[in-house]
Amino acid sequence: SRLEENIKKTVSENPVVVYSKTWCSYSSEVKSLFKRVGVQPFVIELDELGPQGPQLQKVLERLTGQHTVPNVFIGGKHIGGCTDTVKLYRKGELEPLLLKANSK
Amino acid sequence: SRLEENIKKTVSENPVVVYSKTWCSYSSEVKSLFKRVGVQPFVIELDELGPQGPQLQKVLERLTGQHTVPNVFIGGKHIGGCTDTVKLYRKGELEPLLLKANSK
Ligand SMILES: N[C@@H](CCC(=O)N[C@@H](CS)C(=O)NCC(=O)O)C(=O)O
Ligand SMILES: N[C@@H](CCC(=O)N[C@@H](CS)C(=O)NCC(=O)O)C(=O)O
Ligand code: FES
Repeated sequence: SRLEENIKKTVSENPVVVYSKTWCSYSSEVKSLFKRVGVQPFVIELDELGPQGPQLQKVLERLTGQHTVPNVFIGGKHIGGCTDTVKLYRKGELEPLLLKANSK
Repeated sequence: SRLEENIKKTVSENPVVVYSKTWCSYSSEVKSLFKRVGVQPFVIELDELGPQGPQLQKVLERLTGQHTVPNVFIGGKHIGGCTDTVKLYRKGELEPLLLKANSK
């Protein structure tokens, strides 16, 4: 589908991608975590896309099994949500992933 | 106003009150924090009230200065959001407040 191709293109062309919602604190947390480690993620605010937002969220669920935000990709690979990303950071595994994805 | 009286009644009749949204992880966090300390909060899910939800959220802002969820009251007193409540818990100040409010 067109939206599926759109997502695949986005996550392959950008080292770090966050599907987010502007009013969601978990989305804010993951965005500021990336900022803290010196990375500028490519952010898609699903609540600012009109009807396309919920559509993208549905396609993301089909592609990743995750229907929630934030939805995080690094180096084209699906990472998970806020809790998953913070876990990786605390284990010291986030920054190596980011270096590999050439985002630093 | 009617909604204002509704809120004042709710927070005076219930030791712990959380204005929440069902899909919000910060709201879930504060609800499970209270559960962890053995307290059953009175929860109002603003996204399940149809048009009254946004109306209540507006009146809450007028009453508390806070337009976000979760919005937490203990013993009729406005506490704040998720971060504020977690801060109190970590400082050891939450449980004394709860005892005073007769919720334990
Ligand atoms: N553990 C997940 C929780 C994700 C979650 O529950 N996200 C909520 C917002 S905080 C959500 O997407 N709710 C449904 C929606 O907004 O469409 C994470 O850390 O990202
Ligand atoms: N620091 C605040 C953050 C509160 C916040 O930003 N809440 C968001 C949801 S996580 C919100 O209410 N956004 C506007 C809305 O949902 O109406 C807290 O800990 O509660
Ligand atoms: S909407 Fe509240 S944390 Fe995501």
